[in-house]
Amino acid sequence: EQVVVSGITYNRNEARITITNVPDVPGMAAKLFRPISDAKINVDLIVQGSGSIPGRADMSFTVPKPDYDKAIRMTERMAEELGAGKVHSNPNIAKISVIGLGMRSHSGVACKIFETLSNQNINIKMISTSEIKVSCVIDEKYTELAVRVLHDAFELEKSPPLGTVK
Amino acid sequence: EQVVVSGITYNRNEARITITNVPDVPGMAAKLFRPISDAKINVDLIVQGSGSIPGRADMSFTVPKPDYDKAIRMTERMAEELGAGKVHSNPNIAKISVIGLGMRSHSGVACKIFETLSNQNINIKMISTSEIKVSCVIDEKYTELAVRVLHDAFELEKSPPLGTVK
Ligand SMILES: C[C@@H](O)[C@H](N)C(=O)O
Ligand SMILES: C[C@@H](O)[C@H](N)C(=O)O
Repeated sequence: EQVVVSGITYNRNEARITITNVPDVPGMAAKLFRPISDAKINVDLIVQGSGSIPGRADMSFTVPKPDYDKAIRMTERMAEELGAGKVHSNPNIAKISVIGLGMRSHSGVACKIFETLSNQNINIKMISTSEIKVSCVIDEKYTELAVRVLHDAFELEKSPPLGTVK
Repeated sequence: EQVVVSGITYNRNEARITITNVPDVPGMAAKLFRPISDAKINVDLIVQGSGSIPGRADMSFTVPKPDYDKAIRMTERMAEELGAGKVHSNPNIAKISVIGLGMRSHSGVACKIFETLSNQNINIKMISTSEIKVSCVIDEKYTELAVRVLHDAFELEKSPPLGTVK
């Protein structure tokens, strides 16, 4: 299957917030995001997989850095209200995205991305995929390094990175 | 911000696999996906947020149902090799996606999706977002109900669901 990777983008304007041990029952995600939505806080990535504790789930999401403090306070208030666990966060992140067509099967492209970052000892803090892209959240300080080695790995033009596109 | 939701899609051809308590150090994601990629198993969603146990992360991903058994065996073997925790899975899932333009801010659309599903007592097992879509993995048995109530919530034409689009 022909996957054509067309570019690498990065975004350093976001911060990650994680709410752990959310009761895994209907309605929790709705209650958590209602105040965030009402406050018109933009949310970019929302990630929830299955957790390791039965009946609980961890949810991570990213918000613009300027909204970080407000969103943390809301999430902490909701964590109490929902009977969830700790809220932890990191404002110093970068989202690196590899954009491609025909990504129907991410495993090949994803594996190459993970190996490329791992060869530079860059730790992957969040992963999210869609048909056209694989996004990894890493420590902000590795942004340039990550973009450069991914450009090389996918043999993209040495053009300057596509810039801070979401 | 004008968000135009253009459709709802669903996919019941996938199964979810989760590997818990993966050591949160560089290289783990690369090692996990290498055998899956070598076996040419298509992976659709890959989701990793931050976990509740410091130094560990849970990773969830979806594979085509026919590859479920093979992928589980690989993941269990890798879990041992990487010193990760339990592998759990569910072959009876459906991925429901709400497609829209201008989703730059997911919080409004996401919140409405979560509330619509919660009103039907449908539990959300995975969440993944991209610029053009919000995807929720739910129990397969709620597919039709979820698609119908989301069509209503976003006032989409009563056309038949867009079909099993990834
Ligand atoms: C954890 C959270 O997503 C919950 N399962 C819900 O449906 O709201
Ligand atoms: C958990 C896993 O993603 C790890 N952080 C890695 O970089 O491979």
